[in-house]
Formats: sequence, structure tokens, C-alpha cells
Amino acid sequence: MYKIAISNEKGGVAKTTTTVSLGATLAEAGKKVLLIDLDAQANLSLSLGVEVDRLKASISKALLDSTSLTTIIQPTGIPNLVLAPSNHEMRLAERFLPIQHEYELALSRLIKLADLDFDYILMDCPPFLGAVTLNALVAADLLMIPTQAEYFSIYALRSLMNWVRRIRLQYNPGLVYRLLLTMFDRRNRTHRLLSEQLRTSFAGGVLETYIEIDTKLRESPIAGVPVISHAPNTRSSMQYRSLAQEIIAYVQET
Amino acid sequence: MYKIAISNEKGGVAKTTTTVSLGATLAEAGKKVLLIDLDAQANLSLSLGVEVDRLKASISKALLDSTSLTTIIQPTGIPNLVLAPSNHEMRLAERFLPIQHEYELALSRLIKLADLDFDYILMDCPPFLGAVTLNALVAADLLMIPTQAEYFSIYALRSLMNWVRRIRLQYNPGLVYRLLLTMFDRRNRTHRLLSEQLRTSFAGGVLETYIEIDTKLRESPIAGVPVISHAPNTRSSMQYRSLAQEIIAYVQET
Ligand SMILES: Nc1ncnc2c1ncn2[C@@H]1O[C@H](COP(=O)(O)OP(=O)(O)OP(=O)(O)O)[C@@H](O)[C@H]1O
Ligand SMILES: Nc1ncnc2c1ncn2[C@@H]1O[C@H](COP(=O)(O)OP(=O)(O)OP(=O)(O)O)[C@@H](O)[C@H]1O
Ligand SMILES: [Mg+2]
Ligand SMILES: [Mg+2]
Repeated sequence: MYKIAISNEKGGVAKTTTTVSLGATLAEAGKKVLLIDLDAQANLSLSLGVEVDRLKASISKALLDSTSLTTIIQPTGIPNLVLAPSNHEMRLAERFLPIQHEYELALSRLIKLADLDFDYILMDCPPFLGAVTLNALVAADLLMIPTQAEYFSIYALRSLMNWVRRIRLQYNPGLVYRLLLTMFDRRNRTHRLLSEQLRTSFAGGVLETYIEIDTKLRESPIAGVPVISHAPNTRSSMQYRSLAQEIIAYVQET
Repeated sequence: MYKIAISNEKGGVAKTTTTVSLGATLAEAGKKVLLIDLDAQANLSLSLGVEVDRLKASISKALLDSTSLTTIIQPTGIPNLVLAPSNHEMRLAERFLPIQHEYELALSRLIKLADLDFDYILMDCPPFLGAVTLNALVAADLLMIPTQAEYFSIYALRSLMNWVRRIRLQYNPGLVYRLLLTMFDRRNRTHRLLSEQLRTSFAGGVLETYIEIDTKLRESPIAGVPVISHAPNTRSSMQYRSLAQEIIAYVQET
């Protein structure tokens, strides 16, 4: 069971879009996938058509009251793909998790206790380096960092790298990270320039696959389905499929 | 002294870009402007070329230790425009502010005690509805909500509207809000459709001025200057100038 946290403090870099799209393409490739929505915005849950206001139990209940993960996991209508949804109560988790003993391990404990049988678990994080994101990075095998080739997004990597160093020392020595270039516009000079700089300074730390601007990714959340269901042959569907293949190959090697 | 909080829980909708651009265009129009960076990412401070790691004191010190705002305000090199910068210590504010008595009033008290003499104060908020954003909304006369014409950004308005109602009841009955359409691409069908829907459902709550996609806005933070200094005649410079005029006219009427 390989656990991927999808995180970047910078807002709007396609964390949620990557979680739902990669989840769907891994499922299409026959892998059993659990998506965990850790953001109070609940955008991942919305992307899959979940009526967030009607949820009886969400991930925040599991984290704060230690109810089993299995009681909140629900189907998505897509074969091999299930979801642990979020709602506004996740705002409470940011404030009340730190009161618990060893709060950093809450999510890891939840996953272990549930004795789950998935090939992949993907965790969508909020745009904030707090208690919730800490839990995801402590639980993860891989930190995937969606990054736009723009100044603020690249600057955000500094604090995230400091966090990775600290988490490796204190909780999760095996944590690996990989950057994913998202919302890339090949006609834009700044994008081309900064993405070259990223590949040079991070060497093997940047995934081969990159995701270009594709308006079908803006449309699919409105339809409540992943982009490969909404527009199976659009460019971003192909790119997220090759991302899934790159991840599957990476996991098999390690 | 008119105080504007620029906030939206949704990440990447141009909160920071709007704060620095509107601040600069108000200053260009002869108004004395203070910008307050309330985000641990410190993107507003970066946009003005501040070396964030070398700061002796930032806004978090003022909020947590009640040191005077005047000791942290610094020049920006642009006439009529000064800044209260942020740094990574703002992550602590999210966790430790709620311990203080009446923590929601920390920023309002800071502004009152400093006995400042500005025409406008603009506050750039993090993409998270927590203690820091609460402080900004309690202190503000106007909440400006940068909004992309995209599904998640529009969905985020629901929780922000709930917050506005609660804040009006408990702390700040005069709080008014206005949506600002940002990163608008007139060639994109989803953008055109959703922006029409926004204008209909929010009636007078949407500012006339809207900001279109303009790559000069991605370049100016790299140069450490506002877009009107980097590219004075580009489309977004004109649009942010007309936003400044719209705000000045609104403030004079009220
Ligand atoms: N490759 C792409 N092409 C076009 N639009 C995209 C692409 N990827 C994401 N988007 C759109 O950009 C916006 C931001 O993406 P998304 O919400 O997934 O980012 P996020 O990092 O999860 O944001 P937050 O920080 O708020 O959690 C969304 O409206 C999404 O539909
Ligand atoms: N009108 C525009 N045209 C093109 N790019 C833009 C425009 N407005 C903002 N941007 C770019 O989009 C990205 C997001 O903008 P910005 O960082 O200001 O959003 P934000 O809401 O402050 O994000 P966060 O939620 O992380 O604080 C930045 O890289 C910025 O340069
Ligand atoms: Mg998201
Ligand atoms: Mg910002």
C-alpha cells in the first residue's frame, strides 16, 4: 500500500485537480485507490459529486474522535476508486488536533488501525502548513508537490523543503518528494524559463510528466467526475495517464 | 482611514496580486497607503522586494507580543506606499493567537493603538479561514473577495458568506463585501458563463472592474515591483487603475 501526500502551501497550483485525476488514472490502470480529502474546502469531495453538506461523517470526525476510517469511506461510482470525504469540520482539526497526545501520528494510526487493502492512498492537502498537512507528510511514502512555473509557487518550495527535512528527522525517515509541473503554458516565456530552472536545480526531483493548461480540467469538477470520464481523449487526460504510469514504474523499482 | 481585507479561502485567486496592485494604484492616485502582509508565505512582502529571511520584526511579532505596528512598518521605495511585512513566524500566529483573551480583536487593537495616518490600509490574507483571517475581517470596513470564474472558487464563497454573517453579528456590524473577478479569460466559455452567473446572483455585490489574464502580473513579482512600475501601460495596470478609481468613488459615497 503506497501512500502519496499531495501538498503545497501555495494556493491554486492544482493539488486537488492532481489528486482526483491521478486517482482516476491509477484506478483505470487496475490499481485499487483510496482518496482522502484533508481540506476543509472539500474540493476533492466536490470533484466527485459528493453533497458535502449532507455528510453524516467526514475525515475530521475520524481524526478527532478516532472513529474508524472504514466507516467514512464511500464509493465514487468509478471502479477501483473510493473516497474518505471532507467538510467544513476540518477547520476544527487544525485547531484541536494539536491538543492530542502525539497528534502528528493521528492519520498514520487511523490508516494502520483500519487494516485497509489498497494499492494506493492519495491525500489532498489544504494550502496551509499546519497540523493537518503535518499528519499527511508523516503518513506518506511520497510527497508529490504540484508546482506552477511561477515565482510564488517556486518560492513556496523553500518552506516545504524545510518541513521535509524536519519530518524525516523526527517522524518519517523514508519520506521522498517529487515535483510535478502543473498548469504549464508552453507559449509563456516565464513558464518556459522557470521550468528549465526547476529541472536544473532539483535534478531527479522533478517528475518527467508535466501537465499543461487544459480547460477541460476546469469543466470536469462542474460535472462531478474526473477529467478522464468527462473528456477521455483531451490532452490533460493523456498527461495524467502518463503520470500514473510514471508513478507505477517508480513504485515497482523502489 | 479605510480598511480593506483581501481574502478568499480558495488558493491562487490573486489575493496577493490584487493587494500589491491596488495598493500601488491607490498610491499613484495620491492616497497614503499601508499594506499589511498577514500570510506566512509572505508573498506580498516578496512582491515588493523585501528580503523576508532577514527581517528583524514582522507582523506576527506585533500580533503575538503586541509590539507597536509603527516599529515594523517599512518603506517600499514607492511614494505613498508602505508595508508591514510578514515571514514564516506567521504560522505560529494561527496556533497561538486563539490563546489570547479576545484574540479576534488583536489586529484592530494594533491599528488603533498605533494612531496611524493613512487613507487606506490593505490586508493580504492567507488561503485559510482561521484566527488570522478572522482578525482581518473584524478590523475591516470592506472585504474584497478576489474570485476566479471557476467552480471551486465560486463554491468557496459559501463558507466566506457564512463567516461574514457571523462576524457582522458578533464583532463588526458594518462589514461590507465586494467580489472582484480576477484572472478572467474572455476567450474561455466556462469563464464567461460563470462570471455572468456571479453577476446575476450577487447583483450589486460584484465590482464593475474586472481583471483579465495578463502575464505581466507573473513577471512583476520577480522584479520585486508592482505591475504599474514594471509595465505601466499593460492591460492589467489599466484595469487595476480603474479598480482604484472605483474604490475611491465608493469610499467617498459611503
Ligand atoms: N492544467 C490545468 N489547466 C487548466 N486549469 C487547471 C489546471 N489544473 C487546475 N486547473 C484549475 O485551476 C484551479 C486551481 O486548481 P486546484 O483547485 O486543483 O488547485 P489547489 O492547489 O488544489 O488549490 P487550493 O490551494 O485552493 O487547494 C481550479 O479552478 C482548476 O480547475
Ligand atoms: N490577472 C492575472 N493574469 C495572470 N496571472 C495572474 C493574474 N493574477 C495573478 N496571477 C498569477 O497567478 C498566481 C496566483 O496569484 P496570487 O499568488 O496573487 O494568488 P493568491 O490568492 O494570493 O494565492 P494564495 O492563495 O497562495 O495566497 C501568481 O503566480 C500570480 O502571478
Ligand atoms: Mg485544493
Ligand atoms: Mg497570496
